[in-house]
Amino acid sequence: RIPPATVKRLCFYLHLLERLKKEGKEYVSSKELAERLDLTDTQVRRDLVYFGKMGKRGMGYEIEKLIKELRKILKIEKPRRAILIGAGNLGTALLASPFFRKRVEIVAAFDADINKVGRRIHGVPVYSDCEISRVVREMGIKIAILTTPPDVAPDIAGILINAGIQGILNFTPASIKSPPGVFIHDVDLTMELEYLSFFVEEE
Amino acid sequence: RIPPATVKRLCFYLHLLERLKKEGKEYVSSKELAERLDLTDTQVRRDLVYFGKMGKRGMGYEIEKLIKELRKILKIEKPRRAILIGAGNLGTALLASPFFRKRVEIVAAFDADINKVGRRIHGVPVYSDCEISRVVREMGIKIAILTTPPDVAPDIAGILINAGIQGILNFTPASIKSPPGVFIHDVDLTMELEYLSFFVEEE
Ligand SMILES: NC(=O)c1ccc[n+]([C@@H]2O[C@H](COP(=O)([O-])OP(=O)(O)OC[C@H]3O[C@@H](n4cnc5c(N)ncnc54)[C@H](O)[C@@H]3O)[C@@H](O)[C@H]2O)c1
Ligand SMILES: NC(=O)c1ccc[n+]([C@@H]2O[C@H](COP(=O)([O-])OP(=O)(O)OC[C@H]3O[C@@H](n4cnc5c(N)ncnc54)[C@H](O)[C@@H]3O)[C@@H](O)[C@H]2O)c1
Repeated sequence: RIPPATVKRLCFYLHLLERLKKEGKEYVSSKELAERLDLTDTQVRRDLVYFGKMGKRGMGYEIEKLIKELRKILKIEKPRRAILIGAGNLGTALLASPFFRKRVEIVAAFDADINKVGRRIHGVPVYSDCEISRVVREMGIKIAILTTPPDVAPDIAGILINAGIQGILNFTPASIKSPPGVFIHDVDLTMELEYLSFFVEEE
Repeated sequence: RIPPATVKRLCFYLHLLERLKKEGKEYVSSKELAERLDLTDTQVRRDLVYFGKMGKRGMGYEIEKLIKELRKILKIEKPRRAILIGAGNLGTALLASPFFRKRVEIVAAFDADINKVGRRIHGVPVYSDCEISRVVREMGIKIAILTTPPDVAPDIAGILINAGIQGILNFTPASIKSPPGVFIHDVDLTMELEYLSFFVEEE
């Protein structure tokens, strides 16, 4: 069992390792990982324990092996399947993004707007929100992306959870209660702005 | 000068402290921060140095004071002003989100589509992309949010940087070179999905 805050850090390690691989590096030491992520060496060694002891004496860790191990831990060795609820502005932008769709196979979208139901948006069929339970059960989907207006989000989440969804990527500002065995991840794009703000002088 | 990876962590501290405040807590110890963020105590103490020594013997740190200090460090004591380029699906969703607009005052949007120019989207005036330099200089804007298609993103970024923009929140998959004094932050929503994926069993 890895604590959620560490899982978040493992995602940062993965993205750093993928960048190092692109730069042509093959090995990396825990010291270099610590420098790049500005963590103490002890913190990095503690985190590395989660992805197994794979260091070679003197050479450091093999980047390819660490990437493979991390993708296994995060269960993303192959793209996950998901559904998307609320094919509005944000939903459509996610459906349109080849970057996003590389990592996740969106098999169906759902909307309450009858003008959208029955069409395809960037190749993904749009169903009525009454069909959510049927499709989730028939296709055995475990992950849902929630991009509806905030007022309907808790009700929709209830339908998803009853149908067997275990993880919800919640883009709405509504707070959704998560029963045991279900993980709700609230995406807050303002964090990205706060990070950027540090590097820009005030007006 | 705080290293970028630590700035990212400071954002996580801020969000955690704001959640603790909402829960009614007034003080927090470095040990509790370490537990909540699953960091070693040494790592937290090292990070706390960046936001000044504010702990009271035996009581821990005053949450309100830490929040104030962090907002000062991140330069978000008051909402930052920004412009948005590319008022398409994603851009419109950001303009529509009260959550996002609380943290940043989007003073103008820009687009190449003549059907959008001259209108207002959720109250924000949309100008032609030829007006970017003029508006940035006249209003002294330092932050830009980039939600254009990837092919035009590098050219638009060049225009923004020449006009005096210092920080770009880049939602496009295009990679943008940052000259000295300019900070480009690439937003990658797939990281959010990778994080969620860990908590959901494979199909
Ligand atoms: N996390 C962030 O920083 C951030 C940024 C932007 C937007 N948002 C949020 O994302 C959500 C979507 O924003 P948007 O601009 O795309 O809104 P939108 O109005 O364009 O899209 C919402 C879609 O949901 C559909 N819908 C309404 N009721 C439904 C139901 N019962 N079942 C299924 N679909 C339903 C609508 O028909 C519409 O297509 C909002 O909650 C918004 O606050 C969050
Ligand atoms: N980071 C992620 O995970 C993620 C997720 C979704 C979308 N995206 C990216 O966000 C961007 C926007 O996606 P979208 O679905 O909103 O696309 P879109 O086509 O709906 O919107 C693009 C907008 O940019 C405008 N535009 C085109 N050329 C322009 C120019 N020269 N100057 C100003 N505006 C111009 C278009 O008229 C349109 O309004 C894309 O680059 C997409 O890949 C990234």
